[in-house]
Amino acid sequence: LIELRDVHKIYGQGTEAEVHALRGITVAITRGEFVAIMGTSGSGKSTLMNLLGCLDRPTSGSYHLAGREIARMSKGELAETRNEVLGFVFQNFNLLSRTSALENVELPLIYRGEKSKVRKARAKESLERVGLGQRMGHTPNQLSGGQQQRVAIARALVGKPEVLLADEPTGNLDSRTSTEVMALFQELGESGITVVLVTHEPDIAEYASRVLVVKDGVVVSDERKTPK
Amino acid sequence: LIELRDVHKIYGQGTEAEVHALRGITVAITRGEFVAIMGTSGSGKSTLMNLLGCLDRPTSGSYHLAGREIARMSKGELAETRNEVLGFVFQNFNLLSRTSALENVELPLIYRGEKSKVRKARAKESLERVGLGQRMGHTPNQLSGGQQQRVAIARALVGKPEVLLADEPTGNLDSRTSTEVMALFQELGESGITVVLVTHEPDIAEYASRVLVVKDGVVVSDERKTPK
Ligand SMILES: Nc1ncnc2c1ncn2[C@@H]1O[C@H](COP(=O)(O)OP(=O)(O)OP(=O)(O)O)[C@@H](O)[C@H]1O
Ligand SMILES: Nc1ncnc2c1ncn2[C@@H]1O[C@H](COP(=O)(O)OP(=O)(O)OP(=O)(O)O)[C@@H](O)[C@H]1O
Ligand SMILES: [Mg+2]
Ligand SMILES: [Mg+2]
Repeated sequence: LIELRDVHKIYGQGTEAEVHALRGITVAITRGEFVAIMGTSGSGKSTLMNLLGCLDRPTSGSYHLAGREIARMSKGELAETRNEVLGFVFQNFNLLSRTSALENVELPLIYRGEKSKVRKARAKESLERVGLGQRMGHTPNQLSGGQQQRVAIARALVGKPEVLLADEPTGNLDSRTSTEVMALFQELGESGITVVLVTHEPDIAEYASRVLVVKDGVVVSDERKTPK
Repeated sequence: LIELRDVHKIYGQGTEAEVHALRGITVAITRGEFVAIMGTSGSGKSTLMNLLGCLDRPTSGSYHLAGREIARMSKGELAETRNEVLGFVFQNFNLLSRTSALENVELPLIYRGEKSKVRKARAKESLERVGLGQRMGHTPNQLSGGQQQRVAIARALVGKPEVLLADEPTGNLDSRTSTEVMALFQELGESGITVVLVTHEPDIAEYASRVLVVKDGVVVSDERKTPK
């Protein structure tokens, strides 16, 4: 489903802020796998996630998603792929600050042209699944850090994506709420959705059937294991 | 040093987003204590931290900081107190997006009227202490999540505050980087600085000599223990 081959990413080439963030990543992820990505701060995890999520292109190397070469897609095709196949939970949430939690979660469905009544019902359900039924009308700055994180999760899931990419999805959640979110991800994994999540917490990585460790822009270990 | 008495905080009184976030908090923290605050998402921890940090006022109740009643201070006096006494690491970092890591860390010293040469030297040292000596010229969007978090930490410490308030300071950090940051906080604690940090990770709470648990806007447990 996902095939990266010798992928490099260099930021700010030729400037003062030039950083060779990914230095040759070759990785294949099959449909239905539950993968955890770990590694130290600055090692390249979010950069890798942004490439997987078609939010950025490699500087060199190839990325095949469901058989299609991402490097050859137009901007419009990339946007369409993101909207139809992928759900993305950003490390910094990326919520729209002037709109309510409900409207933030409706966004992926607006892009698909869903009717307002259907969108609202699905967004409502997605928010209830992460325990935010009582906060739907709040804007992000009227929500706690962990509640904002859960709105980002609800938004990633509302479109029933085939691939869920989550960058530190429990970074702001207490253990009980984390467990609820991970149980939800596990359920999705069992229904055939491919889950790739970045985490720095070993307890969260326990839920995965495979752990990739990234260090200085390369994969230094790739182990399969029995998930929790 | 810090005395909260029957503090309540109600957001959005009279609107749809009315939330009674703190429901009678009475807590005293003595100079040099190292306190961890834990609790579920949405329980009121950041709200409590914002009050302690003089970034917001209680709806009712009193807050004495170093003998002065915060409720009676003018906006100018509050700003001055914040700048001179407190260092604050925000849950969402609150960095200025168009300026470099170095300039972000210089900010508290600019408010104090420090000379540019002194400011730069101190900001540089603060960034080096959190391992960002190679990223000083980068703006926040040229930094990883954990690097942004460390810039926020460096900024909170550059003014050598008497009280360090840190809201989930290791939420985006891998275990090795977390350990380095906590060792730094511990060092500060031993030099007499009062440290109050919110965390959802038990390993981080281990460094504290006292743990407060918040639930639905009240303190439900307050235990002293031997720190790590
Ligand atoms: N400006 C606001 N208007 C209305 N409600 C708010 C506002 N800010 C916060 N809240 C609500 O107040 C409650 C407490 O929020 P707070 O940010 O203190 O929680 P928290 O314990 O820090 O949570 P987390 O662990 O998720 O960061 C939450 O239920 C939140 O929805
Ligand atoms: N736009 C950019 N310009 C220059 N360098 C960048 C840019 N974005 C990221 N970097 C650098 O690339 C490296 C990898 O960043 P990335 O965000 O992938 O790290 P990460 O593994 O997600 O870290 P964290 O665990 O702290 O979130 C970092 O050293 C960072 O400073
Ligand atoms: Mg990251
Ligand atoms: Mg909070």
